[in-house]
Amino acid sequence: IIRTENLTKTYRLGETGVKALRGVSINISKGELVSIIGPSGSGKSTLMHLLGCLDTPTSGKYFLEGEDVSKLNDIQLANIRNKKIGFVFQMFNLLPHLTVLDNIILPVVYNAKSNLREAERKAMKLLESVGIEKRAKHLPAQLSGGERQRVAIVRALINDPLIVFADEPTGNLDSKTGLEIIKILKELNEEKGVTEIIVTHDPSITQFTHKIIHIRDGFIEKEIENGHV
Amino acid sequence: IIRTENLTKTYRLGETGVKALRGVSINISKGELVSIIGPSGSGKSTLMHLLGCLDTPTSGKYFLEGEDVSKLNDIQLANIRNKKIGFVFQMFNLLPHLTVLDNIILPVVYNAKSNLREAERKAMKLLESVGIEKRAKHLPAQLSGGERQRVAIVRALINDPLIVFADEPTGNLDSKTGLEIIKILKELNEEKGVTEIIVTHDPSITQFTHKIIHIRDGFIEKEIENGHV
Ligand SMILES: Nc1ncnc2c1ncn2[C@@H]1O[C@H](COP(=O)(O)OP(=O)(O)OP(=O)(O)O)[C@@H](O)[C@H]1O
Ligand SMILES: Nc1ncnc2c1ncn2[C@@H]1O[C@H](COP(=O)(O)OP(=O)(O)OP(=O)(O)O)[C@@H](O)[C@H]1O
Ligand SMILES: [Mg+2]
Ligand SMILES: [Mg+2]
Repeated sequence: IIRTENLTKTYRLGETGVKALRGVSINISKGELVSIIGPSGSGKSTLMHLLGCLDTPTSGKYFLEGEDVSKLNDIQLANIRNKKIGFVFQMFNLLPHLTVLDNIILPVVYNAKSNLREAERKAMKLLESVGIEKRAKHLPAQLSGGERQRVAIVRALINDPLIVFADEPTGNLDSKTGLEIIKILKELNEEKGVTEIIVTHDPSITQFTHKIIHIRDGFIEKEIENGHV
Repeated sequence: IIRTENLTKTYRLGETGVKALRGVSINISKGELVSIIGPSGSGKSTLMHLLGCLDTPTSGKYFLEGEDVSKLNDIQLANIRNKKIGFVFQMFNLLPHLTVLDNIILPVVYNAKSNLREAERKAMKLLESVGIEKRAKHLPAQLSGGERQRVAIVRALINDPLIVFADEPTGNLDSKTGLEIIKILKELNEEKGVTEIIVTHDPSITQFTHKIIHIRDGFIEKEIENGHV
């Protein structure tokens, strides 16, 4: 479902450039559960943003469901994102002026076929599954770090995405709450065949993924098939 | 150095209120290394904000170095913060329009006795110790999550604080980078006697602290002296 050829991403900073990715070629099959691990600054979020169609590579190719999306414009990317992708950002990226509920159903608003009443019902159900249904009408600023992280996760799932990209989804959560999130992600994959790419340094996540991609300094260091899964 | 009596904090939300802290009484000695653990939403950051003089309690008393700071006004609190406290926020709270270096020396600017040239030298040294000296002139948006976290940590240390409050300082860091941060915090405590309160769910931190405070639903569940340390 995902295939990349020699992806590179260089951020221009005035004179210099930061080579965030230096030639990444990976393959991910439909329904696969993949974790990406690596040191801080190694390129994990950058790779996620490219795979999640939030940005385009400096060079190289990215085939999503066989279609070359490497050079699409913003509108085309937004379209794909809305139909196929759910993204949990490392920094949550919740809109401060919208309530928890509105933050979650925002992706639905952009979806032509959407039914808002249905979406609200579904959002409340998902909020309940992560234990914060009582905060639906509150603003992000009124939530704890881990509560905001849970809202970000729910928002990523609201459109029944084909692929979920989660950038350190349990970073701000205690182990118990973290395990609940992991359980949700696991079920989503096992019961609905959702493909999931999870950046993490939480071993309780890597242990249940099919494949672990090790990244370092913008390169893929190694890929490990997880025999136990 | 820190003594609280029945601290409570209730956030008013229209009609209702969220009881974030429900009567917290703790004692922390000078030079002690304390970790605070507990589920997401249990009141950790709220307690840290009160102890770090960023906010005042709804009721109860807080004695910092014997002085009752429970009812000080913003200016008095800011004064204490600037002189005695270093705070690493869970969300980093870096100013987006300032470079990494300027974000770090900002606390120094407010300090009457400060010498900016000296501060810059020191900031660069600290940035080096966390491996991001090359990014000193970049903006937060140009940094990875873990790099921003490291900037937030350096900023908390620039004024040689008496007490350091770190709210999940390794949440966005891979284990190796996390260990480097832990090493820095440890040395600071052992060599300079800095008192440190660290919110975390990272066991590699709790294992080296003198005391572990367990918080749940706004209450202190238990305090454990760490015999090994
Ligand atoms: N500004 C606010 N307004 C209203 N409620 C708040 C506010 N800040 C925090 N709360 C609520 O108070 C409770 C405690 O929040 P706090 O941030 O202290 O938890 P925490 O233990 O740090 O959680 P986490 O581990 O998720 O960061 C939570 O239920 C939270 O939603
Ligand atoms: N917008 C940007 N402009 C310039 N450089 C950037 C930008 N975003 C990221 N970088 C740099 O690219 C490199 C890779 O960043 P990336 O965010 O992908 O790392 P990461 O592996 O996600 O790190 P972390 O684990 O700390 O979140 C880092 O050195 C970072 O500073
Ligand atoms: Mg990242
Ligand atoms: Mg918190």
